[in-house]
Amino acid sequence: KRFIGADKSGLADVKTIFAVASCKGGVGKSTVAALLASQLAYQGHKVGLLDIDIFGPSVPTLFKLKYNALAMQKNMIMPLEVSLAANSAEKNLVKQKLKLMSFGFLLGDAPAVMRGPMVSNYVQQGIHRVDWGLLEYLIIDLPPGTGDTLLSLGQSVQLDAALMISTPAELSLVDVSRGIIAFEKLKIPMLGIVENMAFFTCCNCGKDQQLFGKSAALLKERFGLDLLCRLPFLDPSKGLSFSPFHPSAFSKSLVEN
Amino acid sequence: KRFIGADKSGLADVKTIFAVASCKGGVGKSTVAALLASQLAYQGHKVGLLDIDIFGPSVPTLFKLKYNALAMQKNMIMPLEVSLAANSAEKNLVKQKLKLMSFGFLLGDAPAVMRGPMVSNYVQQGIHRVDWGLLEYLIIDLPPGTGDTLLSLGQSVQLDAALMISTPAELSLVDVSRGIIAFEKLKIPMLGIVENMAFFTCCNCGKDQQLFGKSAALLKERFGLDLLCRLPFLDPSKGLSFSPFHPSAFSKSLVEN
Ligand SMILES: Nc1ncnc2c1ncn2[C@@H]1O[C@H](COP(=O)(O)OP(=O)(O)O)[C@@H](O)[C@H]1O
Ligand SMILES: Nc1ncnc2c1ncn2[C@@H]1O[C@H](COP(=O)(O)OP(=O)(O)O)[C@@H](O)[C@H]1O
Ligand SMILES: [Zn+2]
Repeated sequence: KRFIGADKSGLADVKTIFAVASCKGGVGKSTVAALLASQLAYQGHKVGLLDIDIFGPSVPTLFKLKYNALAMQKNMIMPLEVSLAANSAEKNLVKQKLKLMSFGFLLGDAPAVMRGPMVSNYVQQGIHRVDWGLLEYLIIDLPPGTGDTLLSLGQSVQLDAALMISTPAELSLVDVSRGIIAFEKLKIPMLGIVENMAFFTCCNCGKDQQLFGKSAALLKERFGLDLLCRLPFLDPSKGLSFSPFHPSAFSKSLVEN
Repeated sequence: KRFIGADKSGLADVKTIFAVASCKGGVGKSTVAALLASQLAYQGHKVGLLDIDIFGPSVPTLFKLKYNALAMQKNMIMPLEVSLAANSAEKNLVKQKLKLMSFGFLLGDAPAVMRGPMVSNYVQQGIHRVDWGLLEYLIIDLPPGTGDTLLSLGQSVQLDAALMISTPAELSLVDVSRGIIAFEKLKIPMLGIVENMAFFTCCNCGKDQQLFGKSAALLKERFGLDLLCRLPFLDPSKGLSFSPFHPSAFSKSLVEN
C-alpha cells in the first residue's frame, strides 16, 4: 500500500506520484512541475498538481488563480479543476482538465509564519485530505531545503520517482547535490535531472548566451543521474504555454519511464 | 541589550546587524550578502558575514573555501578570516579582512536532513556561540521561507535592519511580498529593496534584455519600501569581485543609513 499511517487517503486512486525537487530555491521547480503537469494533461492523461510549499506557494500565480475558496466534501478538500487549452497558443488542442491544489489557495497573500511541527501537520493534510479521485499522475512540487516538508512527505507516502531540477550555476549544483544525497538517504528513487535556464537566446541578435557558468552534467558525473533535458530561458510574456518550447519531448521521455 | 535569552553572546561587541532576506529562494540573497560584506570590508570597516541557511549554505562556495575545520576557543566558535584583495580585480586595494561563519563549514557536502526543533537549536548556536570580537557590521544571509530559522533569529537577536532582495519576476514579487508582511509582523525594520538580475546585457550585441517580465518597483508601490539599487546579471566568470559593477554606490547608501 502506498500511503503510511492514514486509514483513508485522497491518494487511494492515484496511479503514479512524481516529486519535482532540488533542495535549492529559485531553480524552476514550480515552473517545471507546472509545465510537466500541463503537458501530460494535454496528452490526454488524468493529472493532478500538488504545490506542497507552504512558505512560497507558486501554483496560484502560475495559473493566474490567486485566492480561491476551496470546496470541501465529506471532510475532504476538493482540488480546483482548470481547463488548459485556454492558456495555450495551440488553440486546436482539445480542452484538457488539470486538477490543482496549493496552500496558496488557503493563504492568499499572507505569509505562513510557523515552526516545523505545524508545517508537518499541514503537509500531512495536504497529502491525505485532498480528494483527487482517479488520477494517472500526481505531480508534487516541493519547497527548497531538506527539512520538515520533505521528511513528512517521505513518511506519509511512497513516491514513485523524483525529478531533480538545477540551473547550471555552481551555487545550484552544490545544493542540488545535497538534495540528491538526501533523496538517496530517504530511499526516494530519482528519474534524472532537468537542467533549467540552461541558456538564453538574445532577442536582438539571436546568439545563445550562458548566464550561469557551469553545467548540470557535473551532477551526472558525480551521481550517475541522467540529464533528461535542458530547458532554455523561456519568454515570461508567453505564460505557461511556452509554446516555442514544447516540452512534450521532455514529458514523453518521463512518461516512458 | 541587543540579544535575548543568552547570558554570554559572541554578538556583544557587534555594532550594527543587517539581515539580507527575501522569503523566495534563488533571488540572490547569498550573492548580494557576500557582495555587500566584501564592499564594506574594502572600505575599511570591520565586517562579518554569517550564513545562517543550514539547508543550503552558500558562503563556502562563494569564497571558494569548501570544507573548513573551524577553531574553538573557550567553547566559542572562531569565525574564519579571509583577506579580500586576493579575490578582486582591483589589486591596488589594501588587503582588507572579512570574518565568515557558515553551517557549510560544519556540514561540508552533506545535506542537513532535520526537523524544526533541531534547526532552531543550530540557529541559536550560530547566533550566540560565534566569537566575532569587535565588528562594525554583521551581515546575516537568511534562508528562504518564514519558518524556524527566521523565528529563532527574531527571538534571539534584535536586528537593526533588513534588506529585501527580489528579481523582477512575478513569482519572486509574490513571495517577497509575503516576506515583507512577515517582517512587518515580526517588527524587523526594513531598509528597502535590492532588485537583482534586473537585466542582462548581451555579450554579442550589447543590448539590454529583460529576462523576468515585471519589476520590483511594484513592491515600492505596495509597501512604500525604497528600491535602493538594481543589480544586472553579472558575469559568473568574474567571481565575487564583479568589478564592472562596483556596488560601492549601493553599500554607500546603506552605510549612510
Ligand atoms: N525556463 C525558465 N525561463 C525563464 N524564467 C524561468 C524559467 N524557469 C523558472 N523561471 C523563473 O525563475 C524563477 C524561479 O522559478 P520557480 O519555478 O519559482 O523556482 P522554484 O520553484 O525552484 O523556486 C521564477 O521567477 C520563474 O519565473
Ligand atoms: N546578479 C547576478 N548575476 C548573475 N547571477 C546571479 C546574480 N545573483 C545571483 N546569481 C545566481 O543566481 C543563483 C541564486 O543566487 P543565490 O545568491 O544563491 O540566491 P539565494 O541566496 O536567494 O538563494 C545563483 O546560482 C547565483 O550564482
Ligand atoms: Zn545580442
